[in-house]
Amino acid sequence: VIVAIELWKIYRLGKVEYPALRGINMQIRRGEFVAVVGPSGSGKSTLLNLFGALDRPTRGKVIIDGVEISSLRSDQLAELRNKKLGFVFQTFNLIPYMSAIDNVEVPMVASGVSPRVRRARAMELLAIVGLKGFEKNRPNELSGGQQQRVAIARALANDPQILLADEPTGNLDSKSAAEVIEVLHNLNKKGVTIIMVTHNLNLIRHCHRVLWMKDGLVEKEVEQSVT
Amino acid sequence: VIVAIELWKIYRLGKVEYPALRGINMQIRRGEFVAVVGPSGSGKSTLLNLFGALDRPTRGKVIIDGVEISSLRSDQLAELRNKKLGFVFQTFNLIPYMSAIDNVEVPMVASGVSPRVRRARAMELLAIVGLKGFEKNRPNELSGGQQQRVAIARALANDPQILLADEPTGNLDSKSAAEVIEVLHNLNKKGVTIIMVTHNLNLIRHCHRVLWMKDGLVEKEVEQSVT
Ligand SMILES: Nc1ncnc2c1ncn2[C@@H]1O[C@H](COP(=O)(O)OP(=O)(O)OP(=O)(O)O)[C@@H](O)[C@H]1O
Ligand SMILES: Nc1ncnc2c1ncn2[C@@H]1O[C@H](COP(=O)(O)OP(=O)(O)OP(=O)(O)O)[C@@H](O)[C@H]1O
Ligand SMILES: [Mg+2]
Ligand SMILES: [Mg+2]
Repeated sequence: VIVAIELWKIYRLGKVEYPALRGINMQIRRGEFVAVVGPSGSGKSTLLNLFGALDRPTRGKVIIDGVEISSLRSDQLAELRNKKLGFVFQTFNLIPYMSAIDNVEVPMVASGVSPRVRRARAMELLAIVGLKGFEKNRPNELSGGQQQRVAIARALANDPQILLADEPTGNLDSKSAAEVIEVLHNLNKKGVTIIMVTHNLNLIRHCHRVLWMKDGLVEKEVEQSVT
Repeated sequence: VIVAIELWKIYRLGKVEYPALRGINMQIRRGEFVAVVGPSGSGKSTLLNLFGALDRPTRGKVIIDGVEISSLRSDQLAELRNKKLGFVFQTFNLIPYMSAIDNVEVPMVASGVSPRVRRARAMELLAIVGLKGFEKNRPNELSGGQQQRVAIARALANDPQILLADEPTGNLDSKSAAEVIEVLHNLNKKGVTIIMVTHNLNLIRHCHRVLWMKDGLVEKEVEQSVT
């Protein structure tokens, strides 16, 4: 459902060129739960940003659901992102002046869901990630791990087919992290394709496949048999 | 060197009062390396912010180096913070329009260090945290873990006596995290007092003491014999 063909991303810093991705080839199958791991600076977030159409590759192609995303107009791209993709950012990217529940409702406002249904769904998602009672808090009135969980709830708001999660448990204690991973696995069993970047190797045990990145390349892939 | 006496922090959200800290009593000895662990939302960052004089307690006292910090004028507080304390924030708090090296120099500008000495020290600190070659990158031109390491280098800029680190390795792979912890332990051997909040229980093995927090209280303390 997501295909990368000879994907390159070269950042320019003044006159210097920095190749963050150096020719990535990958096929993610529908319904897979893939973990992407690797050292800090190896290109994981850059790869996820290209899959989420949040950035354009310098060279190569990204194909989502059979559509090459560089061929889409910006409004078609926004619709693809809003309807099919859920994105959990490494730095949460919550809207600071809105409450947790209003943040979770944002994707549903964009897709035209009625206010009453939006509010009920946002309440349900915040309860699922363990934040019942914190709906009215704004991001600066929440702990780091609580903000992260609001970002996860927001990514699930529109029932995405594909969830891209960049370090979704970096600020969570082991119990909260296990709860979030369980939510993701339940989603995956219902058919949601998940690509998760993580530094926590304890969390990748139940993934179908693990992609190990280093210096902008996929160094190795490990298929895991998952019960 | 840091004493907390009956420390309370009650946040007000509209009409609701939320006690994030409910009477913390603690003594951190000079030269100790203390880990603070506990569930997301248990009050760790709130405690560290009070120790760093970044926030005021609702009740109770914080005493640093024998001085009760609530008795200080704001300029004396700023001087204490700049000269004696180093702070690594959970969300990095880097200045977005400045390069990594300019960010690391900020505390030294405040304490009147000459430009040439500042630049040399900042270069050295960025090399120590593994960011040689990335000095000119601005925060949005760095990966999550790289930004975190710039924040650590900045906290060490003024050779602090006390280092308060809130989740310093949340975005780092295990190798980079081990390197950062080693830097902290070397500092501690030189006499720097360190209080580190972390979710990564692999990193607390070599700390002198571990404080377990839950619901705004210290649930237990564990002294560890450290070789
Ligand atoms: N400004 C605020 N207004 C209201 N509530 C707040 C505010 N800041 C923090 N809180 C609440 O206080 C509690 C403790 O927050 P704190 O940030 O200290 O937790 P933490 O232990 O650092 O959590 P984490 O591990 O997720 O970073 C949380 O439940 C949070 O919602
Ligand atoms: N806008 C940019 N301009 C220049 N260089 C960049 C930019 N964004 C990222 N980089 C560089 O590209 C490399 C890959 O960054 P990326 O964020 O993908 O790494 P990562 O694997 O997600 O790391 P982490 O685990 O620390 O989050 C890094 O070395 C970073 O410095
Ligand atoms: Mg990243
Ligand atoms: Mg915190």
